[in-house]
Amino acid sequence: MTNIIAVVNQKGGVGKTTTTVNLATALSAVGKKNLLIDFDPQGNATTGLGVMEKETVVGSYEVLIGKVSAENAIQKTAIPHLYLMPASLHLSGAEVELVTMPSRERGLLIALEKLSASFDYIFIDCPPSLGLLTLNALVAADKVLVPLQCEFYALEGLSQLLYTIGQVRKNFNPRLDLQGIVLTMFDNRSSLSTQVANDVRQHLKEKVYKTQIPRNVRVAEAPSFGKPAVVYDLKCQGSQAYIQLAKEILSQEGEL
Amino acid sequence: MTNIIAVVNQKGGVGKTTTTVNLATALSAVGKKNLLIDFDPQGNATTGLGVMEKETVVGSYEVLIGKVSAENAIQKTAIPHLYLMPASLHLSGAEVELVTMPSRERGLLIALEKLSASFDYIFIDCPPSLGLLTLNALVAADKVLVPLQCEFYALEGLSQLLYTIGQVRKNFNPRLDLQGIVLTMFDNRSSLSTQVANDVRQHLKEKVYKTQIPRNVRVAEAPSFGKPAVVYDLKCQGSQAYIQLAKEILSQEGEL
Ligand SMILES: Nc1ncnc2c1ncn2[C@@H]1O[C@H](COP(=O)(O)OP(=O)(O)OP(=O)(O)O)[C@@H](O)[C@H]1O
Ligand SMILES: Nc1ncnc2c1ncn2[C@@H]1O[C@H](COP(=O)(O)OP(=O)(O)OP(=O)(O)O)[C@@H](O)[C@H]1O
Ligand SMILES: [Mg+2]
Ligand SMILES: [Mg+2]
Repeated sequence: MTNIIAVVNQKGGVGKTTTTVNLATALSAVGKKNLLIDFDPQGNATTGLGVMEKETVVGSYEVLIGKVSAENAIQKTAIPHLYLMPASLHLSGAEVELVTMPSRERGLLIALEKLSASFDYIFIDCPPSLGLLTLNALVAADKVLVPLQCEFYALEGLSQLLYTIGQVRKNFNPRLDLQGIVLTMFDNRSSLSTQVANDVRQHLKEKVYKTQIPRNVRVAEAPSFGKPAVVYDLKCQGSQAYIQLAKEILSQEGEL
Repeated sequence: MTNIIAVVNQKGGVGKTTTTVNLATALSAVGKKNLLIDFDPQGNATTGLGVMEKETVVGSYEVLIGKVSAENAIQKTAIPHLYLMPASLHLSGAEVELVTMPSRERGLLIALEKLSASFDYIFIDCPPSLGLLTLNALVAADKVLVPLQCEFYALEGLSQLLYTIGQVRKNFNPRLDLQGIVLTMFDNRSSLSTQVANDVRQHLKEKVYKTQIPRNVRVAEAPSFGKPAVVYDLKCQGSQAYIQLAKEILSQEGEL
């Protein structure tokens, strides 16, 4: 049974891509076969996994509009058991194009239903918006993982996001559930971080993972080498936190 | 002559809202009469200026679809000479609604042309995407201000952004010009920050402001008090950098 997890937050820069790339890599390291779908026109997850040449690539755009099967848009990465459906150049025009297409929110779902290859986890890295790309991800997914930066503005958008997840469950995808909230870029020297973290834990209780990801410059350096942090510097605090998060998710699924 | 400046970067979390709020406030402090238009459905600039009640508000959405004149959607803020056109709740649905409207990219331009009140500066805080909201801002604006976080992923999107600005100038708004690039969240302890800053200055030379904004936790704390950093803590490094940036922009316009 494949777990399809959409990584979503309309607030920008909260660690969606970093969480998707490092979590998928950590789960592959323990032998799970995973697919990462880059659904963000910026293509950061594609670069973060070392795939530099985005011009020639057939990827998530072509799959979304039904031009190419999912099978033919998936490539291996440098990491064993981790596959990638990259973001291709035309993804930036997809949102406008999709509006006038019939069943515009189901393109990804239809493509993934036809995918015969079996994966343990499929992660979808979403752009910072609640538009048609993110909607496609939410309709195709079983679970939503929400990275939440420990800062004030990031907190503001959380209720809107949880409301949107509820709407999608009601109108499009009855099986959609919140997998959990991951606190990111936690800075233990800042009272703001502690305040936001406490606030979120108080309101959302067990929906918030125990593991929180510290702010750690090695995590931000890794993409410039085309590697996930857990490959670039496994021993650093950020990587260790992502390994810990992977364990927490596996035990949540009853697999540990 | 009003300067209309769109603050744009499709990469999320790079400091668009923080730059818009603090720059507009710093320019108001020296007597310029300014308007801040919150064009981001998250409404962070609206909250950052202390306007908490977003449910009841008439704002940029109603102006964009022509339901309300710009005049009637502008309110005073706690800061003298600074006015706000807030983000209202329905803005999150605007991108999908706009697609099928005639002259969908000119809604804001048309509304601002009818605005009789005169402002020295109009700042438009944009969402983290290059969709129809940002397009409306680019068509209405004279200049584009690009906040750029000193990190690898933020660098990746710059060429796509500069290309988009060129396309808008060619197809929609011949007067659109790059006002400048502001380096944000610069951390002088991190070699990554220094590397990215040097890279950008080397390629874009005088288009990059001399002033760079340091990472400074007081800047991130200010919005939780509904105040710009320059009001919350004028003496902190972040605020001083925004004051410096305001001076640099005034001298660029020949006003200092
Ligand atoms: N734990 C961390 N410590 C330090 N830096 C981090 C951490 N996590 C992410 N970053 C950095 O913060 C920036 C934002 O992270 P990232 O790009 O993953 O967020 P995002 O939510 O995917 O952004 P977008 O909304 O643009 O898609 C990046 O430059 C990234 O390298
Ligand atoms: N100089 C700074 N020092 C420390 N924190 C900062 C600084 N500038 C911005 N921040 C914080 O970083 C986060 C991102 O900034 P901000 O929300 O202004 O970016 P944005 O580009 O507007 O994001 P979005 O793409 O979601 O609109 C916020 O929590 C903000 O408070
Ligand atoms: Mg991302
Ligand atoms: Mg913003």
